[in-house]
Amino acid sequence: MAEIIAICNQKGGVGKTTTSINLSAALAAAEKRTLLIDLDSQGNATTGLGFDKHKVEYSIYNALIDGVDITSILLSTDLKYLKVVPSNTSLVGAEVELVGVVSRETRLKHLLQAVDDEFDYIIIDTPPSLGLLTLNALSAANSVIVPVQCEYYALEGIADLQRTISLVQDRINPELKIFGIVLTMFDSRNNLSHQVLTEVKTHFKEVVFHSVIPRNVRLSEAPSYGKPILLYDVNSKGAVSYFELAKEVLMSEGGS
Amino acid sequence: MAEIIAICNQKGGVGKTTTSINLSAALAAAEKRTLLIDLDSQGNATTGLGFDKHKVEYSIYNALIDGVDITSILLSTDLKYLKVVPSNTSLVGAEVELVGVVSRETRLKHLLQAVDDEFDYIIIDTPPSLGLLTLNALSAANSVIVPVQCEYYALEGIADLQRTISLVQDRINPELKIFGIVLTMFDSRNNLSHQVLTEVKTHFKEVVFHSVIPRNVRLSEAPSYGKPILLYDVNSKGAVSYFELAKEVLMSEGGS
Ligand SMILES: Nc1ncnc2c1ncn2[C@@H]1O[C@H](COP(=O)(O)OP(=O)(O)OP(=O)(O)O)[C@@H](O)[C@H]1O
Ligand SMILES: Nc1ncnc2c1ncn2[C@@H]1O[C@H](COP(=O)(O)OP(=O)(O)OP(=O)(O)O)[C@@H](O)[C@H]1O
Ligand SMILES: [Mg+2]
Ligand SMILES: [Mg+2]
Repeated sequence: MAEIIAICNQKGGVGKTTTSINLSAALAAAEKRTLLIDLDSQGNATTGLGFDKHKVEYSIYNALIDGVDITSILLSTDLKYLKVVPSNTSLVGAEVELVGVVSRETRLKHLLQAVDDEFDYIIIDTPPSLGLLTLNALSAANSVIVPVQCEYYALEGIADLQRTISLVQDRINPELKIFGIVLTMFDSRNNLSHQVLTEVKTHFKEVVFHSVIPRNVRLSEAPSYGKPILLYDVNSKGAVSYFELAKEVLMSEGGS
Repeated sequence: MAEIIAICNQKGGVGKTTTSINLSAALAAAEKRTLLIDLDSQGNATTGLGFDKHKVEYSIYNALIDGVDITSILLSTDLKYLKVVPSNTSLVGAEVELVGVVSRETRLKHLLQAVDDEFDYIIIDTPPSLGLLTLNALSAANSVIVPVQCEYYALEGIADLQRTISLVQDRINPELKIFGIVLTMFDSRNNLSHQVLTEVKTHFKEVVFHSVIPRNVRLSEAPSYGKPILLYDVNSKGAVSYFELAKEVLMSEGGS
């Protein structure tokens, strides 16, 4: 039985894709069989791992809408234990096409049953919205990791997201747990970063991961080489912080 | 006749709200009658100007869905020539509610006709997606300003956005022009920033504004005080760069 983790936050640019790619890669480096699903039509997780999103034969869209078997869409990566289901702009149409479908929120959940035994972890990168694709991720997942950027607007967004998660728990997926909040782009020279860190830790207590991801330019350079940070610069602060996060995930079997 | 400018980019966290607030404030400081419309359910433009998004009586949702007159929703700000139409999480439902409505893409366009004569500029902040709300903004607008963060993923997103803009030009709003691309969060110490700047200027030539918005911590602090940068720290690099951007907007009537 795979642990299915959705990486969610409707606030844009907070590090969802960066966390999805680098947590997946760190879990694979620990020899956990890991599947990364790119559920964002921007296809950033797909290109961040070196694939050309315009040239992939099948994407998650084909599985969700056309019924193509998800096992035939798995792409291998430079890491032996990491596979990817890619996405591209064809996914833009999916939200509208799913609206008319019965059980439109649980399509992804049913798809993933076909690969559940093959993986230890399935990580789902989501778009910056609370639409049908993100709802699909939240219904398929056992738990959710929320990246929160150390900035003012990011604090605002947490309350909105909590409300969505409890709606999903009430109506679609009672098992869904919050695995944790991970603070991202923390800049120790900047007061605002410290204020946000303190406020989130005070308010959310043990739900907040101990690992804090620092602002680190190597993390933003890595996707332009199509590599996760551990293959681009394994000694960087960014790589170290994602190893630590992976360790916390491995140690706490499925969150609170 | 107001110049209606949509601030769009489906990539998250690139500076749409920061540009919407600070461009609007700079135009108002130049004594142009300016209206800022918050079309994002996150309500960041609303809180960034000091309003409590949970306490506003009416929001853009009420105008779009309930037919409340937009003139009764205008909020005054600390700047004499700047008014705001607020938003909050009630807007989350609008995309689904609009799906069944006739002429769902042009609802906002019709609403704005009621205030067209009262303002010189109407600026629309949009969410990080290409859904019905952003389509409403693109159909109501005369032109679009695209903030592009000086990062790798932001480059990827430009092609997707261009495709959407040409679809809108073909099907809904033939008058829509690209006013310009504004580079944001430029960090002169970082190679990636310079690479993105060069690539965007080479590829998009005169469509790119001369003004480049630097990464400046004062810009990210200002919203926590509910103020635009020119009221929070008028001498900061962030404030100066948005004055420059406003000057370029004022000088070139409505873009290419
Ligand atoms: N810790 C970090 N240090 C420096 N840059 C980072 C860090 N994390 C992410 N970035 C960069 O910040 C930008 C936003 O991150 P990312 O794209 O992962 O966020 P996202 O939440 O997935 O965005 P979206 O909402 O568009 O999906 C990217 O250009 C990324 O490379
Ligand atoms: N030039 C800048 N320098 C430093 N910080 C900035 C700058 N511009 C924006 N920011 C900060 O970066 C974060 C993202 O900016 P902003 O929220 O304006 O982007 P957005 O595109 O509106 O995001 P979303 O996609 O969620 O709507 C915010 O916390 C903001 O305060
Ligand atoms: Mg992303
Ligand atoms: Mg915004």
